[in-house]
Order: sequence, then structure tokens, then C-alpha cells
Amino acid sequence: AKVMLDLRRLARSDLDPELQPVSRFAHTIQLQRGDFNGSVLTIRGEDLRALSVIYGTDPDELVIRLEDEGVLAEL
Amino acid sequence: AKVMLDLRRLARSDLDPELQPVSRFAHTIQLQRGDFNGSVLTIRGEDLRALSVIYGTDPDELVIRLEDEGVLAEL
Ligand SMILES: Nc1nc2c(ncn2[C@@H]2O[C@@H]3COP(=O)(O)O[C@H]4[C@@H](O)[C@H](n5cnc6c(=O)[nH]c(N)nc65)O[C@@H]4COP(=O)(O)O[C@H]3[C@H]2O)c(=O)[nH]1
Ligand SMILES: Nc1nc2c(ncn2[C@@H]2O[C@@H]3COP(=O)(O)O[C@H]4[C@@H](O)[C@H](n5cnc6c(=O)[nH]c(N)nc65)O[C@@H]4COP(=O)(O)O[C@H]3[C@H]2O)c(=O)[nH]1
Ligand SMILES: Nc1nc2c(ncn2[C@@H]2O[C@@H]3COP(=O)(O)O[C@H]4[C@@H](O)[C@H](n5cnc6c(=O)[nH]c(N)nc65)O[C@@H]4COP(=O)(O)O[C@H]3[C@H]2O)c(=O)[nH]1
Ligand SMILES: Nc1nc2c(ncn2[C@@H]2O[C@@H]3COP(=O)(O)O[C@H]4[C@@H](O)[C@H](n5cnc6c(=O)[nH]c(N)nc65)O[C@@H]4COP(=O)(O)O[C@H]3[C@H]2O)c(=O)[nH]1
Repeated sequence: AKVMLDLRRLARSDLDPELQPVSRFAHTIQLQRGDFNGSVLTIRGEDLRALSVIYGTDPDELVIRLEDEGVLAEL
Repeated sequence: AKVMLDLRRLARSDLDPELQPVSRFAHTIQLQRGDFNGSVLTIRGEDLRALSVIYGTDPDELVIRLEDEGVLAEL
């Protein structure tokens, strides 16, 4: 399952400060790729796993969290 | 360094039969992604390493080989 981040929502000033690591991660990947479409960013399954370790949770749990925070792109 | 394959050249009937594994690999990745731009395909550094193992060579050597066979995309 692919995790597609909504970059505009991640960039909002009222973003939960706890989601800063996700926001920084997305930005880093954008730079590495030179991907400036600016609206969505799909990341690797291995990235979700790395992020869930940072959050002390598991991948499924983190996806739910991202969904609740409204930062996953609507399809 | 990114390895960008020229898909049209990889698809040619006069392709060196020894390059069949590369051609099959590219096709598999295209399917996994749903990437049908049809002209170029950039693969991961780890893929080049995996392919070089299959060819019993090293990554730099394989890049030279692909270049000589004309299957790397011109920039
Ligand atoms: N559609 C698609 N294309 C793929 C995929 N994996 C690799 N590629 C293509 O192969 C290029 C080289 O990948 P890399 O050696 O892993 O080198 C990558 C990798 O080290 C890093 N990177 C980019 N995106 C991600 C990501 O989402 N997660 C992680 N962990 N690293 C990434 O930045 C380097 C450059 O990225 P790009 O400029 O995008 O360049 C990428 C991209 O054109 C994939 O799963 N789907
Ligand atoms: N810029 C960007 N767009 C995203 C991203 N995630 C989703 N999208 C958008 O959603 C579609 C599906 O993206 P995908 O799963 O990465 O699946 C993509 C991807 O696997 C591959 N692809 C397309 N363009 C490129 C490219 O420039 N480089 C690489 N490496 N792969 C590409 O072809 C598939 C279909 O692409 P599209 O029809 O263009 O349609 C894409 C694109 O419009 C993202 O992280 N960055
Ligand atoms: N070894 C290898 N496997 C490949 C390659 N391209 C695609 N795959 C496999 O196919 C899955 C879906 O690729 P995608 O539709 O492009 O969907 C990708 C793509 O949208 C994005 N992505 C991941 N890595 C990169 C990257 O390096 N560059 C770019 N531009 N996008 C990436 O994240 C999505 C999910 O990535 P994954 O979970 O890793 O899941 C990837 C990966 O398992 C490749 O060049 N080499
Ligand atoms: N996951 C994902 N990432 C995307 C997508 N569209 C663009 N990107 C990211 O944004 C970078 C710039 O894309 P571009 O301007 O369309 O320009 C691209 C594109 O025109 C072409 N290209 C190179 N490799 C590929 C490939 O494997 N597939 C496709 N469809 N185009 C490629 O060369 C340029 C550089 O490609 P990359 O090094 O891959 O670098 C790509 C890739 O990292 C997408 O739909 N999904």
C-alpha cells in the first residue's frame, strides 16, 4: 500500500508540531529527487517503517495517525 | 549516479540476447509502477548492483557495458 502525502497540508502553519519529522522527511526526499510537483509525494514502504520507528509505533498505526491528521492525499 | 535506460533501444529485436535480463528487469519495474511513459526508465542504485551480480561483474563495469550496447538514454 502506497503512502501518498498531501504536501500542501503538510506545509500548513497549523500542522500538529508532532508531525514536523514527517514534514522534514518529505522535504528532504523532494530535494533528493528534484520533485517539485508540489502537491503530492509518495514515499517508500521502507520509509514508512523508518518513520514508525521514530514515532515508537508500527506502520499501520502511523498510517492511521497520518489519516486522522488529514495529511494523506485524497484519491 | 542514476542509470536511465532507453526503453526503445532495449525493445529492439536486434538487441544482444545477453541483455535480455536487463530488458526483462525494466519491463517488470514498469509493470510494478504503472509507468508507461515508454521512452526512459531510471532504476535504483541497488538494482544496478543486483544486475551486476547476475552478470558476474561490478556496477561500474555494467554501466560501461550498457553504454557500449547503446541502451542508456542520451541526456
Ligand atoms: N517511480 C519510481 N521511480 C523510482 C523508484 N525507485 C527508484 N526510482 C527511480 O530511480 C532513480 C534512482 O533511485 P535511487 O538510486 O534509489 O536514488 C534515489 C534515492 O536514494 C533517493 N530517494 C528518492 N525518493 C525516495 C523515497 O521516496 N524514499 C527514499 N528512501 N529515498 C528516495 O533519492 C535518489 C534519487 O531519486 P530520483 O531522482 O527520484 O531518481 C530515482 C527514480 O528516478 C520507485 O519506487 N518508483
Ligand atoms: N511528482 C510526483 N507525482 C506523484 C507522486 N506520487 C504520485 N504522483 C502522481 O500520482 C500518479 C501516480 O504516481 P506513482 O504512484 O509515483 O506512479 C508513477 C511513477 O511510478 C512513474 N513515474 C511517472 N513520472 C516519473 C518520473 O519522472 N520519474 C520516475 N522515476 N517515475 C515516474 O509512473 C507512474 C505514473 O505516473 P503519472 O501517470 O505521472 O501519475 C502519477 C502522478 O501524477 C510523487 O511522489 N511525485
Ligand atoms: N527495485 C526497484 N523497485 C521499484 C522500482 N520502481 C518501483 N519499484 C517497486 O514498485 C513499487 C511501486 O512503485 P511506484 O508505483 O513507482 O510507487 C513508488 C513511487 O511513487 C515512490 N518512490 C519510491 N522510491 C522512489 C524514488 O527513488 N524516486 C521517485 N521519484 N519515487 C519513488 O514511492 C512509491 C512506493 O515505493 P515502494 O514502497 O518502494 O514500492 C515500489 C517498489 O517496490 C525500481 O526502480 N527499483
Ligand atoms: N514517484 C514519482 N516521482 C515522480 C513522478 N513524476 C516526477 N517524479 C519525480 O520528479 C523528478 C522530476 O520529474 P520530471 O520533471 O517529470 O522529469 C523526469 C522525467 O521526464 C524523466 N524520467 C527519468 N526517469 C524516468 C522514469 O523512470 N519514468 C518516467 N516516467 N520518467 C522518467 O526524466 C526526468 C527526471 O526523472 P527522475 O530522475 O525520475 O526525477 C523525477 C522524479 O524524482 C511521479 O509520477 N511519481
